[in-house]
This record gives sequence, structure tokens and C-alpha cells, in this order.
Amino acid sequence: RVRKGISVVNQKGGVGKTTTVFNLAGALVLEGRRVLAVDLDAQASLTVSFGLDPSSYARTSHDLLTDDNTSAADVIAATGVDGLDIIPADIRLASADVLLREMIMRERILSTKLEKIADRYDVILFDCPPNLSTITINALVASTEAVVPMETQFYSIKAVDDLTRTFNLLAARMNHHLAVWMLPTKIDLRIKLTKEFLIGMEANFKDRMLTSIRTDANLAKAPMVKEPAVFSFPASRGSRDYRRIARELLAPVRAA
Amino acid sequence: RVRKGISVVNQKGGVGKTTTVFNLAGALVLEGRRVLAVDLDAQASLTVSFGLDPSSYARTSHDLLTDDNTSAADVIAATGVDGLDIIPADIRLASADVLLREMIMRERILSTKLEKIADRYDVILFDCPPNLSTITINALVASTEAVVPMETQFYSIKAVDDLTRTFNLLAARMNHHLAVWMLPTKIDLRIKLTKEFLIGMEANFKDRMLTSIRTDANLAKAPMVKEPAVFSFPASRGSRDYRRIARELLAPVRAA
Ligand SMILES: Nc1ncnc2c1ncn2[C@@H]1O[C@H](COP(=O)(O)OP(=O)(O)OP(=O)(O)O)[C@@H](O)[C@H]1O
Ligand SMILES: Nc1ncnc2c1ncn2[C@@H]1O[C@H](COP(=O)(O)OP(=O)(O)OP(=O)(O)O)[C@@H](O)[C@H]1O
Ligand SMILES: [Mg+2]
Ligand SMILES: [Mg+2]
Repeated sequence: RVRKGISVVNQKGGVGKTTTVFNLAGALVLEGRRVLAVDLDAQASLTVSFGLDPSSYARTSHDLLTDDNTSAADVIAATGVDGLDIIPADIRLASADVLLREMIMRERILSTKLEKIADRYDVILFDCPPNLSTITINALVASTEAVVPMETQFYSIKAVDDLTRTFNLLAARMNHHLAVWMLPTKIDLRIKLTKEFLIGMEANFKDRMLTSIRTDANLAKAPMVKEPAVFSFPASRGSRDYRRIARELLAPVRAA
Repeated sequence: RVRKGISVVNQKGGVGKTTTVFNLAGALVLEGRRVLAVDLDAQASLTVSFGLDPSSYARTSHDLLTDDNTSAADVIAATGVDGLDIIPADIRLASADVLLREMIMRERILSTKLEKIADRYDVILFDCPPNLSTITINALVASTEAVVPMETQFYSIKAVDDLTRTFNLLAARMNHHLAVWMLPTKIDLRIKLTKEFLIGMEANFKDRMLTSIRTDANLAKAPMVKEPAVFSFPASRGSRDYRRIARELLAPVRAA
């Protein structure tokens, strides 16, 4: 396993997975860590967030997962930010799951290949697609921790239940235990429903809760200027919130 | 084909697909139409929106897609709203795509099975998962139209490009032509970025644009009371907006 592999995961769509990886990666670099961000979504949202063109890469995370002759070193690319590399994704990932199902040790492909470059990075972040496919399982198996972005909305409850079942399955079937952190996103405490929902989350997840990410238009703007908010909007709420999360995830007391 | 089959589709997550199917279905019932809503997402967000328990059904859309002996009539269930039925989903859909890939005529399974009950409904709505899998293709092939909910955000541009490629592929490979409508969601014109984005969308899609759905907390609350907003919050912005969309989609001039 990587020293510190963190999957940012939730099969519910649009909760802020990519926004979290993009901005947390920047925040971890500001904490002096060497970071690799892995884009595992066919939409390649993380890749385009850095202003990169998914179709410009001969090999991407699709090849890393489905081609035995592709190593991690073959697909690592620069992001333009010192100390932060990326493994880009492309649209072919949309049908990778079918190819993966036929492969032996299909859940451990990422973990095995990333071990070879593990010493080059302090943290590896995985941006997962909005599903619980073999690709997402690969990220979880290669990780020591999982961060679950959650909106304060009705559909989040069932999403977390389904996700918890997957974590329990990994522990039972593969003896793979993750430290799981909940990350409330798009938080606006002026909205009554949000406040009530947050109180429920805190009662439910107790010391498994990271501090909330507040709603901030600058987080939606950052990919338009191709830089995480910690660089493009350093004084913004969003930047401060992700810097705090970076410190929370690095704090020794947090290591499960 | 069904007289009027509408796929609500966008591989970008969290843009308002389920919210659109849930509330548009209610609005179409108020227009006097008999409606079937088909849940094709493993998250079963649409199923739980009506207060239904996905695990309480012996057979769901998963079986309709993967089991030759399951007919549409076998999986149709009541929603509690007169004139509105549902085909529920369940978590097993998460691995249905792999089973589908092995089947002959895999893209036409839904279309063929739904033809048998087509005369019972005026409109069939499909709530698609956040990907462009064989399941989503099945919905598109069974449809005459596609509604694409879009947020006014950076990631929407690439999402629509990728989606348009899929529509073009269907037309070229299967001679299947869809009337495609863009539906701006979560619109708040007080936000400058939203206004600018909307102007860009209108210039780009011209007469393919439906009227916007404004941001409305009641739309997020409606699934908590298990009834579309047109019934649970009839005076709300969200309810009015979805009633207008229902009329726009039914208007003869719209029929592509
Ligand atoms: N804290 C926040 N404040 C404001 N906007 C946010 C925040 N977090 C995310 N967003 C916006 O919400 C939308 C969804 O976020 P994002 O695309 O990161 O979610 P995701 O979970 O990666 O989606 P998908 O399931 O499609 O991969 C984006 O337009 C993003 O800019
Ligand atoms: N017009 C709106 N105003 C306010 N909230 C909205 C609106 N439309 C959708 N929402 C909220 O945004 C969130 C995402 O919507 P929804 O779950 O319908 O999207 P989706 O595209 O179906 O997501 P997925 O990709 O996970 O299937 C939900 O919490 C929903 O309540
Ligand atoms: Mg994403
Ligand atoms: Mg949905």
C-alpha cells in the first residue's frame, strides 16, 4: 500500500468528489507534501480541471487498469503545479469495468502498480466515478483512507448506507480496513434544512466527521482558471476550508 | 417505440436527473397523461423518492434488463399517485452492465419489452444513472426524446460534448434519432456566473432549450415527503417550473 492513499468516493453524483480532490491536492502541496492525484472517472473532470486535454495522452488510467504492460510511471503527467502530479483519465474508462471483470486479481491492479512508485509521493488521492464499480474498488484497495463528500440532502442517507456496505464487504472479503471520514460539502448554515441535517450527521458519525466545506462560488470557478482554489483564490472560504481539511487528514491523532 | 419515451440523461452526476423525472412525472399526470417512470439507477433515488423500498420488490428494472423471462408487466409497481406507475430499481443494477454486454441485441432489450405495455401509457420517463453505460443506451433506444438537465457550471460543457457524441453514434450506428432538449437546472439569476452561462447556453442550443428550472429548496424537500412538488408544494417555484416544462414537452410544435 501507498504510505497514505486516500479515495474520495461517493456513488451519489455531484456531491463534490472532484472539487475535493482538486483542492485538497493543492492544499496538501502547501503543507509540503508530494502529491499524486489519480483521475478514475471517464468524465475526466479532474484532468480538465487542471486545463489538460484527456485525448492528448497516449496512455491514461484506462491503460493502467486494463493493460498489463502499462506501469504507473508510464501514465504520470505534470499538472503545472510543483509537487503535484496527475494520472489523467479519458472517456475509454466508460467501458473499462467490463474488461476488468475478466482479469485475475482485478481488485488489486492499481494497488500493485502504484506500489512501484509509492516512494515518490507522500499522499496519493483517487477521484472516483459516481458508481461502485471495480474501478472504485481498485481505488479503495489501493487506499488506507476514504473521504466521503456528502451533501446535506435526502439522497445522501441511502448513498452512505450503500457505501458502508461496500466498506464492510472489503473488510470481510479482503481483510482490507479503511479509515473512513465524512466530509460535509456545500454547507450554508443559513439554510435550516442544512443545519438540521448537519446535526444529524454529527450525531451519527461522531469523531469520523471532518470539518465542513462551506458553499463558495470560487470553488466552482477554480477549474475555469485551471488552478486549485488555494492558488487561484487563496483568501476564499473554499481555500481556507480545504487547507483545514488537509491539516486534519495529516494530523497524527487522526490516523485511524 | 413508445408513443412518447423521454430519457432524462447526463453522465455528469448531481445535475437534477432524478429530481426532473420525479417532478415532471407528477406534472404530466396533472396534464391528464398516464405516466410510467422507469428507475435505471442502482442508487434507486427515484424509487426512494416515492417512499418505496427497493429491496421489497422481488423483481425490478435489473431483472427486466438481464432476465429474458421477466416482462415489463412483471415489474410495474404503484407509486401511490393515480395515473403514475413506476418500474423500481435496486442495487443489483450496479453490475448489470457486465451481464448486458454478453447479450444479443443488448441495446434493444428495454425498447422491445416496453412495446408490449406501450398502449397503457401516454409517456414513459427514464431516470438514467450518471454514466453512458449499456443501461443508459437502452433507455435512449426506447425513447423518442432526451432531456439533458444541465447545471450552469464548468463541468457541464465537457459533459454535453461527450453526450452529444453518444447521440450522434446512436443516429449513425442504429439509425435512431432523438429530439434532444437542454434543461438548465438550479438556476439562480442573482449569481453572475449563472446568468453568463445561461446566455452562452441559449446561443449554443437555440430552440433546443427548455425554460429553466430555478433553484428551490422545496424540490430537495419533496422526496422527504414522498410526493412530487406539484402535489407536496404546489405553489412553489419548483412546482410551477416543472408544470411549465410538462406543457413545453407536450406542445405539438415541440415534437421534433
Ligand atoms: N463547496 C462548494 N461550493 C460551491 N460549489 C461547489 C462546492 N463543491 C462542489 N461544488 C460544485 O458542485 C458541482 C459538483 O461538484 P463535483 O463535480 O466536484 O462533484 P462530483 O461528486 O465530482 O460529481 P460526479 O459525481 O459527476 O463526479 C460542481 O459544479 C462544483 O463546482
Ligand atoms: N432546482 C433545484 N433546486 C434545488 N435543489 C435541487 C434542484 N434540482 C436538484 N436539486 C438537488 O440537487 C441534488 C442533486 O439532484 P439529483 O439527485 O436529482 O441529481 P441526479 O442528476 O439525479 O444525481 P445522480 O447523478 O446521483 O443520479 C439533490 O439533492 C436535489 O434535491
Ligand atoms: Mg467528479
Ligand atoms: Mg439521479
